[in-house]
Amino acid sequence: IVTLDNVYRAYKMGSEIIKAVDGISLKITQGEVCCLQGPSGSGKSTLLHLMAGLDKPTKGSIHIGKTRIDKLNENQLAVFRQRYVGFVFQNYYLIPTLTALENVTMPLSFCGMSRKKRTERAKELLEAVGLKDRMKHKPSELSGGQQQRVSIARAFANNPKIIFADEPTGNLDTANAFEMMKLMTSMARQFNQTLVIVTHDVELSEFATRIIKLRDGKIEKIENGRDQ
Amino acid sequence: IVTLDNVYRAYKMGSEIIKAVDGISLKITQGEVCCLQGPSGSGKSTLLHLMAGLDKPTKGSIHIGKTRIDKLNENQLAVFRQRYVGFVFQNYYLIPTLTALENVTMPLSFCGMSRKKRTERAKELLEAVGLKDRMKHKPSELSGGQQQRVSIARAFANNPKIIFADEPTGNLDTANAFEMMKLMTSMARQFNQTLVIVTHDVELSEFATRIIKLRDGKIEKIENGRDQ
Ligand SMILES: Nc1ncnc2c1ncn2[C@@H]1O[C@H](COP(=O)(O)OP(=O)(O)OP(=O)(O)O)[C@@H](O)[C@H]1O
Ligand SMILES: Nc1ncnc2c1ncn2[C@@H]1O[C@H](COP(=O)(O)OP(=O)(O)OP(=O)(O)O)[C@@H](O)[C@H]1O
Ligand SMILES: [Mg+2]
Ligand SMILES: [Mg+2]
Repeated sequence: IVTLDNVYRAYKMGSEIIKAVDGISLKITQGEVCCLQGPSGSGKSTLLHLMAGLDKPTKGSIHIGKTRIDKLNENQLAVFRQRYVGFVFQNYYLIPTLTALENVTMPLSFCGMSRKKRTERAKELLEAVGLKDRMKHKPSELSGGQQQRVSIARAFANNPKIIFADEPTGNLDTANAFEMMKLMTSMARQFNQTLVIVTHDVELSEFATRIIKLRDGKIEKIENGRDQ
Repeated sequence: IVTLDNVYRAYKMGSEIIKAVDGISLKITQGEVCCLQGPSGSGKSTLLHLMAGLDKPTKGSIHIGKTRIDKLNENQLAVFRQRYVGFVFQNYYLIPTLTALENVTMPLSFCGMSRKKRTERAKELLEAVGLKDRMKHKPSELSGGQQQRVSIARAFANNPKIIFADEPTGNLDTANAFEMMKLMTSMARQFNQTLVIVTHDVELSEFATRIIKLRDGKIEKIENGRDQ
């Protein structure tokens, strides 16, 4: 469902060129749970943003399904992402003036769902991530791990075909991190969604169908996960 | 060096009262590496902010050394923290318009150090956390783990007596997380600094003199670390 063909992403810093993604080709299949690992600064977030259409490559092509997303303009991308893509950001990017419930209903407001159905769906997701008693809290009234869980709920809200998650459990204790991975993978299985998850947590990679290891913007190796 | 006596921190949310910290008494000794653990939402960040004078308790007293910090006014607290306290925030709070180098020199600008010495000190710290080639980058031009490392360097910049760190390695891969813990504990030993570190990473607690486990705003138990 996601195809990267010889993708590069470089940044020009004065006289220096930083190769955040330095020649990556990759095919991710529908329904896969693809785990992305590698040292700090190896290009994981950059790669994830490119795959989700949140950034454009310097070279190479990126397809989601049959759509070549690196050639879409900003408006087309916004519509495309709204329908097909969910994203959990490394620093959540929740809207500070909205409650947890409002943050999760936001992606649904473009779906033609009634207000009543949107709230029901958002409540269901927030309950699933363990935040039943925190729905009226704004982000500043939530702990770090609670904000992270709101951001996970939001990514699943509109039932996207692919969910990209950048360190979705970095701020959670082991028990909660496991709960979140079980929840995300079981929801994804139920709706045949594809998950691409960046995580430093070596224990969580047991949930993966494949583990892709990055180093210096390149793929160092690919391992098969337990789900073969 | 840090003394909490029957400390409470409650939040009023409409008709509900949330007991983030629900009766904690604790003494932390100079030079200790104190690890704070517990489930998401158990009160770790709240407790850390109270200890560092970044928040006031609803009840109870907090001393750093002989100074009762919950009775200082905003100006007195700012001066006190500037001299004695370093803080690594769960979401870094780097200044987005400043480079990594400028972010680290900032705490030093109140120390009476010459500009040349401040830059030297900041470069030394950024090199120690592995960011020698990223000093001119702004936070938006750094990976998540790199931003976290700048925030660690900044906390040590003015050689404070106590450093409070809220999940300082949450966004780092295992190898880098270990490097950071080794670095922080060895710097602290060298200058007899006290470290109070919130971390979900069970492996990192081997660096601790004591491990304090929280649950629902209370201390569940205290374990002795390897350093006994
Ligand atoms: N301003 C606030 N208003 C209301 N409730 C709050 C506020 N700030 C924090 N809380 C609540 O207090 C509790 C403790 O929060 P805290 O941030 O200390 O948890 P934590 O242990 O650091 O969690 P995490 O591991 O997820 O970072 C949480 O349940 C949170 O929802
Ligand atoms: N806007 C930018 N300008 C210059 N360099 C950048 C920019 N954004 C990222 N980089 C660099 O690109 C490299 C890859 O960054 P990326 O955020 O993808 O790493 P990462 O693998 O997600 O790291 P982490 O595990 O720390 O989150 C880093 O070395 C970073 O400094
Ligand atoms: Mg990243
Ligand atoms: Mg916290």
